[in-house]
Amino acid sequence: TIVLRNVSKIYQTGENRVMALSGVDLTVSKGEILSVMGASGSGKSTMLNILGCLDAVTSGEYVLDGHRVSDLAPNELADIRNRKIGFVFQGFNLLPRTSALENVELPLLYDRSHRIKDPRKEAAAALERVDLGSRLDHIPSQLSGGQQQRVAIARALVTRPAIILADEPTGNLDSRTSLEIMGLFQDLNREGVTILMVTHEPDIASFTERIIEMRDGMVIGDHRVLDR
Amino acid sequence: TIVLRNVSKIYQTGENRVMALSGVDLTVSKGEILSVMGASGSGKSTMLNILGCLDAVTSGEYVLDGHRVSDLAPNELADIRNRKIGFVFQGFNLLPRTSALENVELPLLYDRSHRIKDPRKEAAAALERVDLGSRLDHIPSQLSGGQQQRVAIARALVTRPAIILADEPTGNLDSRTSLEIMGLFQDLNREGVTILMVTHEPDIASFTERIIEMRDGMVIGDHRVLDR
Ligand SMILES: Nc1ncnc2c1ncn2[C@@H]1O[C@H](COP(=O)(O)OP(=O)(O)OP(=O)(O)O)[C@@H](O)[C@H]1O
Ligand SMILES: Nc1ncnc2c1ncn2[C@@H]1O[C@H](COP(=O)(O)OP(=O)(O)OP(=O)(O)O)[C@@H](O)[C@H]1O
Ligand SMILES: [Mg+2]
Ligand SMILES: [Mg+2]
Repeated sequence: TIVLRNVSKIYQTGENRVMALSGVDLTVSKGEILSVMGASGSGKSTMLNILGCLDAVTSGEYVLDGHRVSDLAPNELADIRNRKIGFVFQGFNLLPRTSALENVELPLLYDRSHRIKDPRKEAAAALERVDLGSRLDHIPSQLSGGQQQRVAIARALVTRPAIILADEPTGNLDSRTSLEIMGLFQDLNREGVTILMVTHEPDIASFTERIIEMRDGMVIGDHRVLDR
Repeated sequence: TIVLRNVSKIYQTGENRVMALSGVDLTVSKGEILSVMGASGSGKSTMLNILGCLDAVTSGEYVLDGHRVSDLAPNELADIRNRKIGFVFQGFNLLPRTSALENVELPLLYDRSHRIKDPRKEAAAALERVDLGSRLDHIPSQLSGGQQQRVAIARALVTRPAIILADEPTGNLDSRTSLEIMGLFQDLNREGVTILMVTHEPDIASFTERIIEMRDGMVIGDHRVLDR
């Protein structure tokens, strides 16, 4: 379970002060699949980064599975990131001089529990799942934009996380490939994985069960998707 | 006028051989506004990179305004890139430690003709045009994904190019911001700028007059958009 209570995030840049999140309250139960939508700059990525323990709140609190995240030690936070949360970044964040296979394998190499016994095999299987089984040895500059995005998706899946946070995972994908990715996310959700996805495409959001709307750093809407 | 005649592009990577383009023929007249659509990996970015003189054909020819591009010297190619063509990259390609303003100003600083007298003022005006006038001093990591994309668009406009090549320019933008960008492209087109845009969103493509469809490195469709 994910709980954000009155979370604000302020970025101070020289004299500029940007309130990226303002008084956000959000509860997400285990096994939900939901979308976050809103205008450019409305705080979607900021919120996802906080949920993924990649950034910290300025004020308010974030409780993940009963633990206040701000009370956790850095190594506990790193463990949570590695084991519980798979993240698909808006900008992909692939290592540029590293093959697709090694990019996907990387989170497993950081997993101190070593619960995945054969990281390379798992990484190859994750790339197969996103239809890139024939491109394992290509580095990002040798892949199209959409292919890079799918490598990023494979990397988010490979640790078998409990929660997937996906920031515009279909932004660079054609309709058919987008539908395949949504099918994959739905399959994972049926297996119990909680999925939060940022998208600006209503068609894509309609694959989820609940839509959170944001504007100017605030949650302004939260409703169930009624016909899917 | 843009003419591609029987253009192929092969990437050779170790033992892998990828035919990114295969026998592409395309003619684009001055003042057209068109979209390029197709599945992930179908060759759209490869074709746009060739048209933008950022990559070379493997075979076939590219004739731009009567000049065979392969006959041009490197400094002539660089001049064409700088003065005639504005490019919006799929991955934005902003300099990460450089402000929005300086990123947009950069192509003007490379323009040896110095036809723009006040580069900084023009760069600020271009950022205003994409509604980022209040963020001139922010570096890319201080901007949202969609804001970075708009900085990339402003950089493509600032040299007042004759041709704009935009690779998924709305992939990270919400619907309303996307419409504003399309309105901007239509305004530019009315002023005579030729616009080629890659998109996978049919709604966005409907703002253009002609749609090129690609599959597996080939042009498989080329039709006019009839009701706009
Ligand atoms: N530098 C490269 N080296 C090897 N292969 C490449 C290179 N650049 C592109 N490719 C391959 O060429 C094919 C076409 O790539 P391209 O980037 O043109 O596709 P695209 O249509 O833009 O796809 P997307 O919609 O995913 O952005 C893909 O299979 C891609 O992996
Ligand atoms: N590191 C930072 N420093 C300063 N401002 C920032 C930083 N990160 C984000 N911002 C600002 O905070 C606001 C929210 O950013 P965020 O990335 O969450 O928006 P978003 O909803 O994801 O937008 P998009 O749809 O364009 O990706 C924006 O105005 C952005 O410029
Ligand atoms: Mg974002
Ligand atoms: Mg592409």
